[in-house]
Amino acid sequence: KIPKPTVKRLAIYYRCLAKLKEDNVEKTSSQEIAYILGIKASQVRKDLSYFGEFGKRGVGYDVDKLSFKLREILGLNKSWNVAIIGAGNLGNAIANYSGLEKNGFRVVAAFDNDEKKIGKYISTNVKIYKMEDLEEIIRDNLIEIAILTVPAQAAQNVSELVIKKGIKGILNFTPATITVPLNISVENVDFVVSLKSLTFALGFLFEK
Amino acid sequence: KIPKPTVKRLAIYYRCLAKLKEDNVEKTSSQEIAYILGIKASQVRKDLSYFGEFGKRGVGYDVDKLSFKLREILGLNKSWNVAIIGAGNLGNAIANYSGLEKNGFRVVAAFDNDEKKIGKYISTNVKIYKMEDLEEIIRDNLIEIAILTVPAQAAQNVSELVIKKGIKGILNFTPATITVPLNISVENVDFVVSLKSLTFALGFLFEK
Ligand SMILES: NC(=O)c1ccc[n+]([C@@H]2O[C@H](COP(=O)([O-])OP(=O)(O)OC[C@H]3O[C@@H](n4cnc5c(N)ncnc54)[C@H](O)[C@@H]3O)[C@@H](O)[C@H]2O)c1
Ligand SMILES: NC(=O)c1ccc[n+]([C@@H]2O[C@H](COP(=O)([O-])OP(=O)(O)OC[C@H]3O[C@@H](n4cnc5c(N)ncnc54)[C@H](O)[C@@H]3O)[C@@H](O)[C@H]2O)c1
Repeated sequence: KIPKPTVKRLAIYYRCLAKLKEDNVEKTSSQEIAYILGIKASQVRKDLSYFGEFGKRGVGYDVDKLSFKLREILGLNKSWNVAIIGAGNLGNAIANYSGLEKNGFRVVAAFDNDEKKIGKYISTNVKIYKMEDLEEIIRDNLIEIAILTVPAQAAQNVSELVIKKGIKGILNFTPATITVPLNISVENVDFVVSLKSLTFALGFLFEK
Repeated sequence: KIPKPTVKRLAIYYRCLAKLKEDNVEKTSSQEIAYILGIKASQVRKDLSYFGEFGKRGVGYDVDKLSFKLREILGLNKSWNVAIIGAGNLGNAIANYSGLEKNGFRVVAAFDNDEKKIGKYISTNVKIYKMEDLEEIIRDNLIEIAILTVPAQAAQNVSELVIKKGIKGILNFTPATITVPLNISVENVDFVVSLKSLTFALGFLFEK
């Protein structure tokens, strides 16, 4: 079982390699990746060693090969159908975010319990459905991932509901901590944590 | 100088302690914090040791005291005025996010280069200004942090512009990597990285 922090770092290595690829860099090293990301080279080597031998000591890694391997590991070679639960301000922004499709994530449906929103389009191809339609739409569209953008107080109940209807992974944007069965994956997104890191750095730099 | 990964963890410890406080927990330990967050207790102790003695071996930490200390360290005792640059879908969602004010971040203005948006309100109290007004509004409102929600191709130029007008810290939501002077802080937010961690966990659990 790969530790969760390692998985997170693998996704960040993958993004780093994608940028190197864009810049037409053919070879890289754990030192270079570590330098770019501000972490230790030994950490990079340790993480990659879980998955076998990619690089040669002194020669480094082939960017294409390593990027392809990370894609495989991260399950990026398949595309994923996604549902947005909670078609409010944030749900709307996410439905219209082109970065998702580029990365193999297709928003196929949105759900909301506000009658006024049902039947409207959240983005060009994505309709807003009522919660009662969850099971049918999840099943017909093989949706495995739900993006949770409902208010915090609805988070736990809505999570339990979508899991019951077939969802296997939840990207939780609410400030609530949700509790799910062991075989269900959850990722929490909280950009306020990033804002706080920013204020710390600012305080540090300017001794507030 | 505190390593960046440590700063990030401190912000996450703070959030964890805030939840313990909500649940009326008075005492905690590095083991409990570590267990909740899925990291090593030794990591928690090491991070907190940068800032002095908080806990007693065998007795643990006082939740209130530790939470207060982390608030201080993270610069959370002060409130911060924030500007949103790029009043589009995502900028709109963020301007309307009540979680910001609760955490001491006040959105005081938004900026955009789309003439049709100038003069409109992005949220109840926040007006959209033209880019030419940056300097005056940043100065009059003591704005130190900019939330960058412009398209990727505009990110670097817009960053340089707001820094020139007085911004000290940037929360970058664009997929572009921005380059800034050494005394300016940047935090990158990319929830697609979290989606990829999710797919890895799903692939791992269901051997896709
Ligand atoms: N807006 C942001 O930038 C931002 C940032 C970080 C976190 N968040 C969090 O994301 C969530 C959504 O934020 P928002 O600004 O889009 O809020 P919002 O109020 O605009 O949207 C919430 C939507 O969820 C729907 N809803 C409410 N209860 C529901 C239920 N039981 N079942 C189905 N749908 C339900 C509402 O009808 C509404 O359309 C909140 O938890 C918020 O704290 C938002
Ligand atoms: N929508 C999301 O959920 C999401 C998620 C992650 C990242 N992002 C990123 O956030 C950014 C904004 O996304 P969005 O969906 O809100 O896009 P959007 O197109 O709706 O909004 C962009 C806004 O920026 C303005 N703008 C463009 N160039 C500008 C310039 N030079 N100066 C000032 N304003 C300018 C536009 O007029 C528009 O109002 C993009 O970089 C996107 O990749 C969005």
